[in-house]
Amino acid sequence: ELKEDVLNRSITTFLISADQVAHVQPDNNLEHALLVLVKSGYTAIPVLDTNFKLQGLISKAQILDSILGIERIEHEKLGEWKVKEVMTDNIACVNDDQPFEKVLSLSINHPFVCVENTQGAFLGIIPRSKILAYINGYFHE
Amino acid sequence: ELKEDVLNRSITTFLISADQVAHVQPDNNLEHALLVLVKSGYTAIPVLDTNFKLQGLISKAQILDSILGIERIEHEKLGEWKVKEVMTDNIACVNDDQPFEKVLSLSINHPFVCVENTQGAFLGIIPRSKILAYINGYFHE
Ligand SMILES: Nc1ncnc2c1ncn2[C@@H]1O[C@@H]2COP(=O)(O)O[C@H]3[C@@H](O)[C@H](n4cnc5c(N)ncnc54)O[C@@H]3COP(=O)(O)O[C@H]2[C@H]1O
Ligand SMILES: Nc1ncnc2c1ncn2[C@@H]1O[C@@H]2COP(=O)(O)O[C@H]3[C@@H](O)[C@H](n4cnc5c(N)ncnc54)O[C@@H]3COP(=O)(O)O[C@H]2[C@H]1O
Repeated sequence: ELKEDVLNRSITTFLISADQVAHVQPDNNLEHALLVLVKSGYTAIPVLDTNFKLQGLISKAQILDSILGIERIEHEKLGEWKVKEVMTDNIACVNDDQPFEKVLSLSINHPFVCVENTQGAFLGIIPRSKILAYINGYFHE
Repeated sequence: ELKEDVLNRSITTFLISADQVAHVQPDNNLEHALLVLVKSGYTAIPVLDTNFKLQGLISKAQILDSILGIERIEHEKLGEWKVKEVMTDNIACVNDDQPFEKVLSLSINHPFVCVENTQGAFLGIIPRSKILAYINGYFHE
């Protein structure tokens, strides 16, 4: 494969589709989000609204940061606070018609890249492991 | 750069040296480890003994898993349990004289790869972000 062919490659083969992606909703409380994160084993997961539109990302670190008080772990906040109050909107996101080159450069600073279609519907994510597996294969052709 | 040159490249240019790597010791308690993890912002960090030899990795997820009881968060364990009781020994590790090819293939399934010298002393880590930045540059030469 030529270098330009790699960069112009379609991204659909790298996609983990939405039904395989652990996610929570903006109005869930932090306890629910923490349980989904701990059960899934993932560090950070997408936040999708009821129309399945991407709203942000939430991680164990953000939840821990929000409940670690100066004196003690304020675990009552887990039931009271909502995901939307803690999530980040610093999301790497591309359209499904953009080439691999765009996902490769975003993956330098983001553990996964979200993918939407042209109407803004969430299609899934491309994690760094998929990109690295493909690159490893390219160098061993 | 030719494909073989990339695979045979030395790994020292990718290294985050040991003095820049957040780490804890096997005999620290979980509360200390959680504070280092939360303060550093990293998901997982190396565990080094007093001779600076790599013993394992510890993550927020492991600490959270160990204190999440069925009924409640058992936060008293944070002061009582030690890092060595919770850390994993599933570590991706290479010698500093091994080529880039080895680090690339390990990075597919590990967020970072540890590097030791031939005497077993911990030299630092190579995170996926460094590998991806180099790969991105290769395709844009
Ligand atoms: N259950 C599991 N089985 C096998 N390997 C596992 C695993 N959980 C984690 N890993 C390994 O650890 C890496 C870091 O996972 P992390 O959860 O920090 O970071 C993950 C997570 O935040 C997110 N992610 C991946 N798959 C996901 C999914 N199905 N749903 C939601 N988020 C996902 O993308 C990030 C990067 O994923 P990536 O695969 O590149 O990299 C993963 C993968 O190599
Ligand atoms: N303070 C910060 N400044 C800028 N970007 C940040 C950052 N913290 C995290 N990131 C970004 O998020 C990615 C995942 O970080 P994470 O902490 O899950 O996973 C990290 C962490 O577990 C470990 N790591 C990286 N640098 C470290 C260090 N100096 N000490 C200890 N562990 C480190 O290696 C994993 C992969 O790191 P990588 O750079 O590939 O990927 C990082 C980086 O792209």
